[in-house]
Amino acid sequence: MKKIITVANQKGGVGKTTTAVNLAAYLALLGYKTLLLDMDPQGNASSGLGCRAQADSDTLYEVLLGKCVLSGVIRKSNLPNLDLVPAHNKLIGAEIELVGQKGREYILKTAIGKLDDKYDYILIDCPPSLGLLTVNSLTATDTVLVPIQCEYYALEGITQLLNTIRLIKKALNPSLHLEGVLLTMYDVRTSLSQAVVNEVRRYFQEKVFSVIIPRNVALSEAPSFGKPVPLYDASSKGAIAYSQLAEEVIARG
Amino acid sequence: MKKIITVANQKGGVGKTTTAVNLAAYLALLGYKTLLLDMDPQGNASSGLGCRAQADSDTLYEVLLGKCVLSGVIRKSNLPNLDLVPAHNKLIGAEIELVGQKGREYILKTAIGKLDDKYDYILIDCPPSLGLLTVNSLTATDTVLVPIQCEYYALEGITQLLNTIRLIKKALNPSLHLEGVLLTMYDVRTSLSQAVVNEVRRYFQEKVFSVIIPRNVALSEAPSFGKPVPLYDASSKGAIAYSQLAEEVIARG
Ligand SMILES: Nc1ncnc2c1ncn2[C@@H]1O[C@H](COP(=O)(O)OP(=O)(O)OP(=O)(O)O)[C@@H](O)[C@H]1O
Ligand SMILES: Nc1ncnc2c1ncn2[C@@H]1O[C@H](COP(=O)(O)OP(=O)(O)OP(=O)(O)O)[C@@H](O)[C@H]1O
Ligand SMILES: [Mg+2]
Ligand SMILES: [Mg+2]
Repeated sequence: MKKIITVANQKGGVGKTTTAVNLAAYLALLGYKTLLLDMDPQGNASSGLGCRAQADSDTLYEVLLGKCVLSGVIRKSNLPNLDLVPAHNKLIGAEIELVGQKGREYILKTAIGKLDDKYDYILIDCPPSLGLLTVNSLTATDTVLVPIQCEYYALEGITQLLNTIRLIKKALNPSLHLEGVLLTMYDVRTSLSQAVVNEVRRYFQEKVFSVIIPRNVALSEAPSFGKPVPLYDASSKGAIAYSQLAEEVIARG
Repeated sequence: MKKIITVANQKGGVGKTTTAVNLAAYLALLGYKTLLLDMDPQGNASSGLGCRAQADSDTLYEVLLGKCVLSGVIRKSNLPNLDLVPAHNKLIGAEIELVGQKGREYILKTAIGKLDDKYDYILIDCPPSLGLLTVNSLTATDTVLVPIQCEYYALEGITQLLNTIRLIKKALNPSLHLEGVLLTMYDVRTSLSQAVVNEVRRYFQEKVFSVIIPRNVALSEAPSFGKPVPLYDASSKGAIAYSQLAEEVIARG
């Protein structure tokens, strides 16, 4: 059984990449064959796994433009059971180059459909926008995992995101549903964090994962070593929280 | 003399809105007539000044689609000398609706050109992407202020941003140049913050503002009261840092 989970939120800096990279790492460590697709031209998920794409090699960009197949751009990561499809700057061009193309929303779905069935989980990291790259991911995916930072501004974008998910579900992907809402960067020192948690729990109820990801320096240091947090500091609070998230995702089936 | 400064960086959550709102507030408090344009469909800058746009009223969206003039959508803020042009969700549609239009990059520049000369500063807050809304801002502007978060991932997007600025300067706005680079969310407790500061200073040299904005809870709490930080907690470290930034911007002339 292959499950595709997209990590999305158009609000910037809420922990999408940190969640995609570390959830993928823990799913792999728990024995599930996992593929991480980096749909963000910034390529943070790629470098978070120590795997920068070169301009002259094939990446997700070439796949979206039909120049090669997805299986041709899969790379091994520094973790067994975890593979990566890296992003590159040039991915920015895809949004413009595909504008007129018919069926452009289904390109990623078709590309994933051609993969053989060896993965248990496919995770997709999205850029902070609701453009074609995010639309492609939401069309290809089974579920969407929404990280929400424990900050005031992060609350504001939620309705816009839910509207987009509803539109995609109606027009492009009828089986799309919420994997869950993940509260991130919880800072015990501020009352604002708890106020946001209460608000999000009231709104999303059982859709909110029980684990809350705390603000934790190991999570922001690990990418500078090209490692997911379990390979950088497995006993840190951030690492423990993401391993709990993986258990919750597996339990939801 | 009217100076237009765009606050931009496609990396999400680096402090663009926090910088635009609080810099605008301190320029106004120092006696400069200031206009803040919210080009981000999330509308964080609008709500950061306590001024949410309603769906049925005219906003920047209507201006970009040529349905009304900029002076018709200007609102007063809770500070003398500071006006705001609010954003609304519907601004997302502008990127798609304007795709085929000739001269679509110059729409904002033309709209600002029609304003009478009463403002000393016009600040523009951008979304976390390099799409048409950001391109319009970079085409209309005199300079660009780039906030960079003291985090590893924030370093990665810099080359992409500089490439975009160079392209815009060549093709659309020959006088475009860097207002400066602002280091944000500096956390004294982590060595990562200092490592990023050193790296950014080495790369940008005198273009980096002397003031570094510390991570400070007043900056993240103020928006939940719809106030810029000088009206929320003027003696906080965050407020003092942004007032220093305003002095530096004025001194650069
Ligand atoms: N729980 C955490 N504790 C401390 N730092 C964190 C945490 N989660 C993420 N970070 C750091 O905060 C920054 C933003 O996180 P991240 O890049 O994962 O967000 P994003 O939503 O992917 O951003 P973008 O919108 O640009 O894609 C990064 O520098 C990351 O290292
Ligand atoms: N110096 C600071 N100290 C503490 N919190 C901050 C600071 N600067 C910004 N914040 C908070 O961090 C979050 C991200 O900042 P902000 O929204 O200004 O970034 P942005 O670049 O505008 O994000 P986006 O890419 O989504 O537009 C917000 O919740 C804000 O309140
Ligand atoms: Mg990211
Ligand atoms: Mg913003």
